[in-house]
Amino acid sequence: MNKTIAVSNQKGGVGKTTTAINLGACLAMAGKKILLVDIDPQANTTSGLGHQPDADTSIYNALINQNIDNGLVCKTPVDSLFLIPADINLIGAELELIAGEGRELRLKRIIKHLSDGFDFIIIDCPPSLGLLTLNGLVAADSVIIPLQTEYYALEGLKLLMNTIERVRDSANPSLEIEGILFTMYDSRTTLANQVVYEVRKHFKDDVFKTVIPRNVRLAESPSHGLPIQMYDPKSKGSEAYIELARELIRRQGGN
Amino acid sequence: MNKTIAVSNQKGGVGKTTTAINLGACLAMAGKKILLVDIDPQANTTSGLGHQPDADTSIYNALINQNIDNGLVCKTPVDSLFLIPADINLIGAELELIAGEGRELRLKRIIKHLSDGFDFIIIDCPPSLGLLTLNGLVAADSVIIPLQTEYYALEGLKLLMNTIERVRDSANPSLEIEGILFTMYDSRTTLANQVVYEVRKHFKDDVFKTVIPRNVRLAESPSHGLPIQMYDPKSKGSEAYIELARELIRRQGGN
Ligand SMILES: Nc1ncnc2c1ncn2[C@@H]1O[C@H](COP(=O)(O)OP(=O)(O)OP(=O)(O)O)[C@@H](O)[C@H]1O
Ligand SMILES: Nc1ncnc2c1ncn2[C@@H]1O[C@H](COP(=O)(O)OP(=O)(O)OP(=O)(O)O)[C@@H](O)[C@H]1O
Ligand SMILES: [Mg+2]
Ligand SMILES: [Mg+2]
Repeated sequence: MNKTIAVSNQKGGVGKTTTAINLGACLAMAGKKILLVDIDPQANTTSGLGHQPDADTSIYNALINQNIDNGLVCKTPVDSLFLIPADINLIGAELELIAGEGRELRLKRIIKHLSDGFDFIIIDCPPSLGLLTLNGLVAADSVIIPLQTEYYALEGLKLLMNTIERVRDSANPSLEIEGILFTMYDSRTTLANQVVYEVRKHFKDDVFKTVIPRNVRLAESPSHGLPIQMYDPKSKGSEAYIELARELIRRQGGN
Repeated sequence: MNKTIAVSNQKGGVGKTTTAINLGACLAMAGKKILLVDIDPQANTTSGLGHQPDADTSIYNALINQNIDNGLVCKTPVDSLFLIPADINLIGAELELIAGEGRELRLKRIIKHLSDGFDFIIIDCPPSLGLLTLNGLVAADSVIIPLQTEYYALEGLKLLMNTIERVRDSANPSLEIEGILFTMYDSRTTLANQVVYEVRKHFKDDVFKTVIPRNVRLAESPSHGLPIQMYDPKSKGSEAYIELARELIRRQGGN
């Protein structure tokens, strides 16, 4: 039995890609077999792992033409971490998917076809609530919500929760919140501490205990095409994502 | 003669909204009459100025039904700074606009109708290259590109430049680059200095001399519904946006 987790937040720049790559890598280094799926036209998860986006073997073809082939799954610099890359044709996918049948179910079919043997499938979503993100939420068993500890990110949380509710009421009744994850946290600022206090009070156990601190090494590692655990394993960023992976595995044990 | 400037970058969280609000406020405090237009479904420019999004007087109605009325233009806490607010119905706008005629020209018509008497119209775009952003680029005379000095933001620049090129070749031949603006700059990190060096080398005069530093006061001000010049006028963030407004006005003089 495997689990599909979407990493989503329509607010931009909150650490979705950074979480997908580094959580995925930590779980792989802990012995799990992981499939990352990049459905963001920016293809940041793809390039952050040093993979050159290639229009032939990308998720775009599979989403639009429903031709699903094992060639979609690529290797990464980490053993037992695999990737289905994105490419820029995905920009047109939102418009092209609209007319088709089962437009929100396309990704779910692809993942069902390719997920055998994986322990976790992690989907990196774009910063929007359009059809690509909806495909991610419909395909997922649960959602990780990276949350920058700032005002606009907090404002957007309600909108995201409403969208998750709507998806749960329609195409994916079993969709759960895996957890809200504080990212780029700077304990010295009052704003950050206010946001953490408000969110923990309101969402209680839906919030991960692990907090990802602001750490420039996390911003440097994608330029080397490596997850943080390979680029700078002693950094605070690496330690935090290892702790998150442990907490995630512990949470499954309780299921 | 007025000028319409789109603030756009599909990379999320790079400072689009922060730039739209604070540049707009600085220009208004320098005696210009400014109209801010929020076309991001997140409605951050709207809430960042303390305005409650209201489904009746929003850009959504005007875009979809083409009923343009002066009631769209609202006051803000700053004299001579006005706002056309966004609201969450804009999420559906991308899907709804597709079927209609002149789907990329809708915003241009609205602005033409309402822009009399304004010196600058500043459009805050969402983090994507979909129909809402295309409407912004088609309506604009020029584009300000906020660029976080990090790897993924640099990666996305090529894609954005290609899109601007495509818009220039089709619906808006006179679209220019107003400037690339470095945001959240931290001079202590090597990564930031590498990005600044690469971009200035490649884009030369298309890059603003003004650089916006990382400054927590900029992240705090929207929670008070105020631009930085009213929240903390002595902060580094406020000084930087005042300098940007001066540079922008100087650049027009040279036209
Ligand atoms: N904890 C952190 N500390 C410092 N920098 C970080 C951290 N997490 C992410 N970053 C950097 O911040 C920027 C935004 O992060 P990232 O791209 O992962 O966010 P995102 O939500 O995926 O963005 P988008 O909405 O564009 O998809 C990136 O440049 C990234 O390298
Ligand atoms: N120079 C700065 N220093 C510190 N914080 C900043 C700065 N500029 C913006 N911020 C904060 O960083 C976050 C991202 O900025 P902002 O929301 O303006 O970016 P955006 O590009 O509009 O995001 P989106 O892609 O979601 O529309 C916000 O919380 C904002 O308050
Ligand atoms: Mg991302
Ligand atoms: Mg914004």
